[in-house]
Amino acid sequence: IISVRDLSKCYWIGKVPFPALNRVNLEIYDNDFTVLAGRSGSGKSTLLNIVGALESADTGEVVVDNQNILQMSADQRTQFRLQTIGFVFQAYNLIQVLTAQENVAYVCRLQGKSKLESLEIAAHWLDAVGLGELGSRRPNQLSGGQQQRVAVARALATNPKIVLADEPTANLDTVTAQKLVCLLQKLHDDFNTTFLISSHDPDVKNASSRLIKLSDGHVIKRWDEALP
Amino acid sequence: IISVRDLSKCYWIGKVPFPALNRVNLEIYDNDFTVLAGRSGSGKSTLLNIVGALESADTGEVVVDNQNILQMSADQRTQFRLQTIGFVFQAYNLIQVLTAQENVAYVCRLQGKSKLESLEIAAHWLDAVGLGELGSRRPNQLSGGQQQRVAVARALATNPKIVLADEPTANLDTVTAQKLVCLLQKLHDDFNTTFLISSHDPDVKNASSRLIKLSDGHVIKRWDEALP
Ligand SMILES: Nc1ncnc2c1ncn2[C@@H]1O[C@H](COP(=O)(O)OP(=O)(O)OP(=O)(O)O)[C@@H](O)[C@H]1O
Ligand SMILES: Nc1ncnc2c1ncn2[C@@H]1O[C@H](COP(=O)(O)OP(=O)(O)OP(=O)(O)O)[C@@H](O)[C@H]1O
Ligand SMILES: [Mg+2]
Ligand SMILES: [Mg+2]
Repeated sequence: IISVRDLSKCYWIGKVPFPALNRVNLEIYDNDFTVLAGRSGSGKSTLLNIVGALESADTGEVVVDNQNILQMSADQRTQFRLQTIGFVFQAYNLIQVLTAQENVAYVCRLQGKSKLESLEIAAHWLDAVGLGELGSRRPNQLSGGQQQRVAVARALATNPKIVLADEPTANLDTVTAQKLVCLLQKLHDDFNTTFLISSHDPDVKNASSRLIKLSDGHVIKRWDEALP
Repeated sequence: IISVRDLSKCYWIGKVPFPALNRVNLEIYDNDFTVLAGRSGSGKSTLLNIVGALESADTGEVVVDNQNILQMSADQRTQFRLQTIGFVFQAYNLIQVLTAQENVAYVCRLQGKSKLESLEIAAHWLDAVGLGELGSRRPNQLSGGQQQRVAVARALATNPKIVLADEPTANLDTVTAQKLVCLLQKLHDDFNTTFLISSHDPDVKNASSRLIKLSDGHVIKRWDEALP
């Protein structure tokens, strides 16, 4: 469902190019639960952003759900993200002037759902991540781990085909992280959602059946439980 | 070196008070390496912010390095923070328009050091956290874990008596986190720095000799390696 071929991306620091991804090749299959691992700075966020049609790339091909991402126009990318992807950002990227519930409902509204239905869906997902009582708080009235969970709820609220999660348990204690992983596994089992999760959390790794490890922008290791 | 007596703090959500800390009592001794644990939302950041003179409290007493924090004026708190505390924020709080090196040098400048010396000190600490090459990058040109390490370098650059670190390894892979913990332990051993670190990272917990656990704003558990 995600096919990455020979993907390369440089960031420009003034006139100097910095290769963040260097000829990355990987395949994610429908209903995978794959962890993307690697050192800080190895390229995980960059890879997720490109697969999620949030950033451009220099060379290579990325096909997600049969759509050629790198060839899309800005409008096509927006539509694609709305219909297919749920994204959990490493820095959450919540809207500060909206409440937690409004932040989650917002993506449902973008999908064309009514205000009432969106708020109900949002309440359901906030409850699922353990924030049932806190929907009327704004992000700056929440702890770090609570903000992180609002970001997760927002990614799940649109019932996406593919969830791209960038370190979704980084600011959570072990118990809260394990509950979140259980929630993700349940979605994986019940709705056949595909997960690609950047994480260094052992609980997330233990829940996954495949692992892809990056180093300095290229793939150095692949592990698949299904293979002998 | 840190004495917290009967500390309580409510946040106000409109007219409704929410008790974030509820009669917290704890002692941190000179040259401790103490971890502050607890579930997401249990009050760790709030406690660190109050001890670091960044937030006010409602009732109780907080004495840090023989100074009564809750009675201080705004100016006194600013002086106290500059001279005594190195703070690693959970959300890093880097200045976006300054480079990594300038972010770290800034706190040295505030202490009255020359521009040249501040930049040299900053380069040293960025190197110590593994970011030696990246000093001229701005925060939005760095990965999440790289930004986190700039925040740590900035907290250490003033050679503070007490380091208050709010989840300083949350966005780091295991290897990078372990190197950071080694650095903190080295400072602890060589300079007698006192550490109070909010973390759920096992590597941080393993390095500590004391643990204080919060739940719903109060202390539920204390563990001390030194005690039988
Ligand atoms: N500005 C605020 N206004 C209202 N409530 C707040 C505010 N900041 C924090 N809270 C609440 O106070 C409680 C403690 O928050 P705190 O940030 O100290 O938790 P924490 O232990 O650091 O959590 P985490 O591990 O998720 O970072 C939480 O329930 C949070 O929702
Ligand atoms: N906007 C940018 N401009 C320049 N360089 C960048 C930019 N964003 C990221 N980089 C660099 O690209 C490399 C990969 O960054 P990326 O954010 O993908 O790493 P990561 O694996 O997600 O790291 P972390 O685990 O710390 O979040 C890093 O060396 C980083 O410094
Ligand atoms: Mg990242
Ligand atoms: Mg916190």
